Amino acid sequence: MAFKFAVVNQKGGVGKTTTAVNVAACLAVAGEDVLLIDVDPQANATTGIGLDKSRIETTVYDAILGGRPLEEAIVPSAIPHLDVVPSTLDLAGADIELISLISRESRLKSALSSVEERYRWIIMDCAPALGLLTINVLTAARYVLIPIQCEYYALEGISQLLKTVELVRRELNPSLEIARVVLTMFDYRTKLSQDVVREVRDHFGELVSPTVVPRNVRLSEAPSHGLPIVLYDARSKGAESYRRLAAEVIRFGQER
Amino acid sequence: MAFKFAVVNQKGGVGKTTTAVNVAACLAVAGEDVLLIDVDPQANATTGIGLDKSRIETTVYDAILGGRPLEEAIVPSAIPHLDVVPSTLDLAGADIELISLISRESRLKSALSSVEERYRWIIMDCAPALGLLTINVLTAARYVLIPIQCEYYALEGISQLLKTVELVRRELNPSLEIARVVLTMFDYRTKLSQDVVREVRDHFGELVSPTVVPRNVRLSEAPSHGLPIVLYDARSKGAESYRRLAAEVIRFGQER
Ligand SMILES: Nc1ncnc2c1ncn2[C@@H]1O[C@H](COP(=O)(O)OP(=O)(O)OP(=O)(O)O)[C@@H](O)[C@H]1O
Ligand SMILES: Nc1ncnc2c1ncn2[C@@H]1O[C@H](COP(=O)(O)OP(=O)(O)OP(=O)(O)O)[C@@H](O)[C@H]1O
Ligand SMILES: [Mg+2]
Ligand SMILES: [Mg+2]
Repeated sequence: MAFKFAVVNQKGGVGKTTTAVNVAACLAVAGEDVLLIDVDPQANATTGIGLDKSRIETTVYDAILGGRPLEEAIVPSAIPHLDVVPSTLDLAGADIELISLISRESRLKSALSSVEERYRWIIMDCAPALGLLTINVLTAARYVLIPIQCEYYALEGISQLLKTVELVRRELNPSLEIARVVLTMFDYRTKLSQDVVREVRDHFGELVSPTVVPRNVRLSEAPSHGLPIVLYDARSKGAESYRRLAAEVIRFGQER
Repeated sequence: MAFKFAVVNQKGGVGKTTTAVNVAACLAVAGEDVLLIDVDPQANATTGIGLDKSRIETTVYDAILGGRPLEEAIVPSAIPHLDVVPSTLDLAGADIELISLISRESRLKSALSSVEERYRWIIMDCAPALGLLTINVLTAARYVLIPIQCEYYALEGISQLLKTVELVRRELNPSLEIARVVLTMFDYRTKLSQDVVREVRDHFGELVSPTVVPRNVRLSEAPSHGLPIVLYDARSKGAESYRRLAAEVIRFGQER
């Protein structure tokens, strides 16, 4: 049975894709079987993990809206043990296209049921929104990973995000639970970063991962090479923190 | 007749709100009459300009979906010459609620018609999405301001954004035009930033503002005090660049 994680936060640019890609890659490098699913029309995770967008045929769109089996969209990545379901710009219309469909909230969940036995971890990257597409991911997932950027604006959307998770848990997916909150882009030099860390820790307590991902330029360079950080620069602070976070995720799985 | 600007980019965290709030504030400080409209359910611009969310009654939601006149939602800011139409979390459902309404794409445009004579500039902040809410803003606007973060992932969504602007121009708003592309969060120390600047300049040529906004911690601290940068730290690099950008926007207006 796979551990299914949704990486969610409607605030933009907080490190969702960076966290999804790098946690997935670190788990695979540790020998775990992982499926990374890109459910964001921007398809940043698809590029960040090194897939060539021009050669992709079947995508997550076909599985959620096109009635195709999800396994047709699964492609291997350059990393052993890591498969990917790519996204596509066509997904941009999904929030509207899903509105009038039967069981519109659980189409990803049913698409997943045929493949989840093959993987130990399924990591799903979301768009910066709380629309039907993100609801699909929250309905399909069992755990939620919330990246929070160490910035003031990033604090503002948290209560809305928690309300949405709670709503999905109550109405669509009773087993959904927040696994970890991960602080990202921490800049040790600024008081703002420290204030945000303190505030998030006050708010979420034990749920906050002890691993705080620092701002590290190597993390933002890696996607332009289509590589996760552990392959782009294994000795960087970014690689170190995502390795540590992946180890924590493995421990979290062992306790369940 | 007001110059109506939409600040748009579906990539998250690229500096849309920071640009909308600070350009609006710099224009007001220069004595221009400005209306800042927050059309993002996260309501970051509402907080960033210093409004107290708990005391807001009428919002942009009431004007777009509630049939209330927009002037009922207009509140003064702490800055002379700068009024604000605040946002609200209720706006999160707008993309879905708008679907079945008559003239769903031009509700903001008609709401604006009763107030636009009072302002020289109307600056509208968007959510990180290209849904019906953002389409409403593009239909109401005459000009588009595109902030692009100096990061690799930020380059990926540009063609989709341009397609959407073109679609709105063709079908809904023939006068819509891209006024400026603004590079944000430039880090002079990294090659990545320089590569992105070169790539964006190659792609957009003259449209790219000569003002490149540097990464500047004072810009990310200012919202926690509810102040635009020119009031929070007028001598900072962030204030300097937004003053320059606002001056460029004024010159752009004079040429029209
Ligand atoms: N720890 C970090 N240090 C430096 N740069 C980072 C870090 N994490 C992410 N980035 C960069 O910051 C930008 C935003 O991160 P990312 O795209 O992962 O956020 P996101 O939440 O997925 O954005 P969106 O809301 O658009 O989906 C990217 O350009 C990324 O490369
Ligand atoms: N030039 C800058 N230097 C440093 N920090 C910045 C700069 N511009 C913006 N920021 C900070 O970066 C974060 C993202 O910026 P902002 O929220 O304005 O982007 P956005 O595009 O409006 O995000 P969203 O997609 O969520 O609406 C914010 O915390 C902001 O304070
Ligand atoms: Mg992303
Ligand atoms: Mg914003």
